[in-house]
Amino acid sequence: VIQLEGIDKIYQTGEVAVKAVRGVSLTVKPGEFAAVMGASGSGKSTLMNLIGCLDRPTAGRYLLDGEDVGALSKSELSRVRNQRLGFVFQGFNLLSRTSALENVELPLLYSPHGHGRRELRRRSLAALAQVGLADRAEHYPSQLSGGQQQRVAIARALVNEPALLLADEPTGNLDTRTSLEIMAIFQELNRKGMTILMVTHEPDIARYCLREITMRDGQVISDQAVPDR
Amino acid sequence: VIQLEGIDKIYQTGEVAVKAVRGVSLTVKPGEFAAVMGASGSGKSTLMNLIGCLDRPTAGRYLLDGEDVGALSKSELSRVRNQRLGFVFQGFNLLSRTSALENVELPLLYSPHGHGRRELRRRSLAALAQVGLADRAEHYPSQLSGGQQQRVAIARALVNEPALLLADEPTGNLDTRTSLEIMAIFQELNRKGMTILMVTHEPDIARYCLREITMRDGQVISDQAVPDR
Ligand SMILES: Nc1ncnc2c1ncn2[C@@H]1O[C@H](COP(=O)(O)OP(=O)(O)OP(=O)(O)O)[C@@H](O)[C@H]1O
Ligand SMILES: Nc1ncnc2c1ncn2[C@@H]1O[C@H](COP(=O)(O)OP(=O)(O)OP(=O)(O)O)[C@@H](O)[C@H]1O
Ligand SMILES: [Mg+2]
Ligand SMILES: [Mg+2]
Repeated sequence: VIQLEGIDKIYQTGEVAVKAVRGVSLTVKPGEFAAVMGASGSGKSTLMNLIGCLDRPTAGRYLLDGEDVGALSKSELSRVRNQRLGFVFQGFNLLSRTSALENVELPLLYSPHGHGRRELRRRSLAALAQVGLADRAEHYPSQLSGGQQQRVAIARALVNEPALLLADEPTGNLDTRTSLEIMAIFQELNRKGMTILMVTHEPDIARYCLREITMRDGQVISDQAVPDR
Repeated sequence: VIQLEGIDKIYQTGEVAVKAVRGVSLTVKPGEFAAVMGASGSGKSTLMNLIGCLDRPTAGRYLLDGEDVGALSKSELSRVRNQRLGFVFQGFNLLSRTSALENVELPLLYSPHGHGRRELRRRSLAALAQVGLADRAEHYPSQLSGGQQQRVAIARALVNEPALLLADEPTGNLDTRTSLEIMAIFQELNRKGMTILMVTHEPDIARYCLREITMRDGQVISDQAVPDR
């Protein structure tokens, strides 16, 4: 469960302070499926980075499963990210010098496990197949289309079967049909218990979620349940 | 005017040949406003790169304003790109070590002109203001949101007032309202004579165009006028 209390994030660029996130208090319970929406620059990615323990707030408190994230050391944060979180970045952030398959396998290599390399490779290939890219396993990111890179990033976020998936515009580069295939995967994972928080700017995609959180100028201005579909 | 005749683009990755574009013949007249749509991996970006003289076809002929592009030298191609084309990349491709303003100014610095540095700076600031980012002029790309980076890429493509704008998913990271602001800018430029070819996966955005070209597996499978709005 995610509990944000009075979270601020202020960036200092030279003389100017940019208040990217201002006084956000938010609770997300296990098994929820929420969309985060709002204008470009309203603070969505910054909020996701704070929730994903990739950045520290300037003020406020963040409890993840009851643990005060602000009190964790760098290595403890890294362990939390690897074991409990899956993150799809807005810019994908794939490693350019390793293949699609190796990119997907990376979280598995970093997590404690009793499996051999062949089992990890099998799981990575299964994750790639799930997003329709089994035949692109050996391609490098520069040899993939924009939407293919995005799907590799999605496969990488899911391969560790995280309890919490944070996805920043996961369908931004996908055609309608491929987007719906991805949303069907997310819905199935949510049905089985995965908590999902995803940024999207498309209302048709947000309709797959059960809760809509809207941001403006760093604040949460609305937070409501989506009527039953 | 763009004239593609039997264009192929084949990528060789190891033993496998990927036919990214297959036998595409296409004519785009001056002043047209066309959308390029199709599934992820269907060849849209590859086609745009070929039209934008950023890549050479494996087979076929490409006439740009009557000139055979395949016969041009590297420096002539570079001149064509700088003077006649504006390109918005799917991945933005901003220079990470220069500010938003300097990124937008770059095409002006490379083109022949009689203006002083102050005039170039004024034009770059005007281009940034047009996409709503005058107050982000000094930020570096890493200090901008995804949608802000996308808008800087759009401003950069427009600052040289090109005859032809090639935009690959220019609203992919923008909320609905900001997307419509960008489409209004494009419509106005098209009304004044700019030829625009843009890749989009969103039908609501494609509706602003007057022609819809659809790709599948490297081929153009449909090409029709959009009914009058
Ligand atoms: N350098 C490369 N080497 C090998 N294959 C490549 C290379 N670049 C692209 N491809 C392949 O060519 C095909 C077309 O890619 P392209 O980027 O044109 O697709 P796209 O229609 O723009 O897709 P998207 O909507 O996902 O951006 C894809 O299947 C991709 O894997
Ligand atoms: N490192 C930084 N330094 C200064 N300002 C920053 C930095 N990173 C982000 N910002 C600013 O913080 C604000 C919020 O950025 P954020 O990336 O969270 O927006 P967003 O809602 O994700 O936008 P988009 O929909 O365009 O992706 C933006 O106005 C941006 O310019
Ligand atoms: Mg963002
Ligand atoms: Mg593409």
